[in-house]
Amino acid sequence: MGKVVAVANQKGGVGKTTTVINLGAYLADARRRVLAVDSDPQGNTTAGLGVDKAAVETSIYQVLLEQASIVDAVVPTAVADLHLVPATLDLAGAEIELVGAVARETRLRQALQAVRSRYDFLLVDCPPSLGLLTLNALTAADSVLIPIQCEYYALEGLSQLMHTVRLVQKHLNPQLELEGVLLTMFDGRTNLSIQVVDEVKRHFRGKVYQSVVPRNVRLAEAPSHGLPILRYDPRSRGAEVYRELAAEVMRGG
Amino acid sequence: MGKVVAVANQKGGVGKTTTVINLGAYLADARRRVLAVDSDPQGNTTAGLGVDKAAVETSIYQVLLEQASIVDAVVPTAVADLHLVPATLDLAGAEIELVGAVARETRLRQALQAVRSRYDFLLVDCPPSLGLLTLNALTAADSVLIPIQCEYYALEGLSQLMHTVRLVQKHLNPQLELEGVLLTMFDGRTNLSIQVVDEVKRHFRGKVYQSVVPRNVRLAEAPSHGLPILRYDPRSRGAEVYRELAAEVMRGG
Ligand SMILES: Nc1ncnc2c1ncn2[C@@H]1O[C@H](COP(=O)(O)OP(=O)(O)OP(=O)(O)O)[C@@H](O)[C@H]1O
Ligand SMILES: Nc1ncnc2c1ncn2[C@@H]1O[C@H](COP(=O)(O)OP(=O)(O)OP(=O)(O)O)[C@@H](O)[C@H]1O
Ligand SMILES: [Mg+2]
Ligand SMILES: [Mg+2]
Repeated sequence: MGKVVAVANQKGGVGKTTTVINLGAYLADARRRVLAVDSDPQGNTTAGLGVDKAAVETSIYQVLLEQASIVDAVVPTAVADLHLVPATLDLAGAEIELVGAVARETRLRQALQAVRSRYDFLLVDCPPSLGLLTLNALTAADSVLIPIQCEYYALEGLSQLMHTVRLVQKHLNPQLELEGVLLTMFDGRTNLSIQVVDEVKRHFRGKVYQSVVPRNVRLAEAPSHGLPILRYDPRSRGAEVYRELAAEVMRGG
Repeated sequence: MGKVVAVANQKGGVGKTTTVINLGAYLADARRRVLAVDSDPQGNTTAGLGVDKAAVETSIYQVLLEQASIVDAVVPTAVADLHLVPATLDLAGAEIELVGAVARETRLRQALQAVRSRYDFLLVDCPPSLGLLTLNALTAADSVLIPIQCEYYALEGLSQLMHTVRLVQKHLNPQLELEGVLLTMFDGRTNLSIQVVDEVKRHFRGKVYQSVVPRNVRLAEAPSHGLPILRYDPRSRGAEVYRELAAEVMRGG
């Protein structure tokens, strides 16, 4: 059975999408079968993997509303063994449409049952909020991977995020564990980055990945070509660290 | 009557909070009376202005649920003439709690009536989503200021944001205008930034501020001291551009 990992943090712009795409690509490169699930109405994982949203017939939206099976939504990407369940704009309506539904938080968990055995890892990209789409991902997940930008506001939101994780563990998914904490956009020239790293390592003792993603413009350029860093610039610093991260994740953190 | 400006973009981490705090501080420095309204459950504007959330008695949450008047929520900041309506964690519950309420999108507009005449500018910081909190801000606003990070994903989300603005103009707030588009985190050394700037200027002809905020670590450090850049490092590049932006906004864009 494949491992479902939700990549979540309600703070915006911390590297959730960049992590799903590039960790996913390097896991696939290491011969693991990977499914990326884009659960953010922005659809950045979908665009970043070069999938044309206008050409998508079945997306995560139809899957959550039980109008289609997840099997029909899966599409290939530029990397063999890395598949995608795309998101389109209509996903923005799902939170309101599901508000009155019974067991609305378990839609994704139920949907993933149909494909879990075909993959080794299923990585779910979450939107920057703790609403119904993120709750669905946390309820479906075996574990949660938390990207944290090496900046001040990143620390502010941690207690809120962990509070939500504990709520989900208590009421929706007792098996949910912390997969790990990934430090992103580290800039060694600034004290700020170093202070945040120290603080996060103290807060999440033993759960912070050795791999720390540096700020690296090649990571920001790759999505404009619809490619993971593995295809765009595999010799860049950003690529190296995501390859190391994949190795850590395969060893079990 | 003060001008209500919503600072919105559902893409995360583009500089919404940084703009509310620093534009607000420089408008206040130019003798304008400014109210910053933190409408994001993360409460980054509240923390970035040095207000202790644990000490807040009345927040935007009570105001939106009509449990308190906005007048009781207003607190001073380190800058004279810059006041704040703080946000606390309980705001995260407001979206669900207001789902069934009548005229749920107009709560903030109604609340601001009580204080609009006391301020020249009321800047509303929005969360990174197009949910009820952002809808409330767009419904209350005279205009919307859109920060856009000079990166690829920033372009992806624009059509969705403008679609929401048009919906609000049609059904909730016909007077809503585009105040302006602010380019943020510009890094002149990368082609990516230059390409995005060109694309945005073409897309929003005539509505893009001359002031382009550079990537500047002092802007990221200031909130860890609870200070706007005006107080933390007024001679930094980031500070200069936000001062220029304030001048542009006062001239009417
Ligand atoms: N290590 C890095 N170095 C430089 N740029 C990066 C890095 N990681 C991500 N980026 C860029 O920073 C921006 C934010 O990253 P990304 O979109 O992955 O964050 P996110 O958490 O998914 O954002 P959102 O909250 O909007 O979903 C993007 O433009 C991305 O290309
Ligand atoms: N011009 C800049 N140069 C460098 N860092 C910046 C700049 N503007 C903002 N930052 C930093 O980048 C991060 C994102 O900015 P900010 O929090 O203001 O964005 P936001 O749009 O409000 O995010 P969210 O979507 O989570 O509300 C913060 O850590 C902030 O301090
Ligand atoms: Mg994302
Ligand atoms: Mg913010």
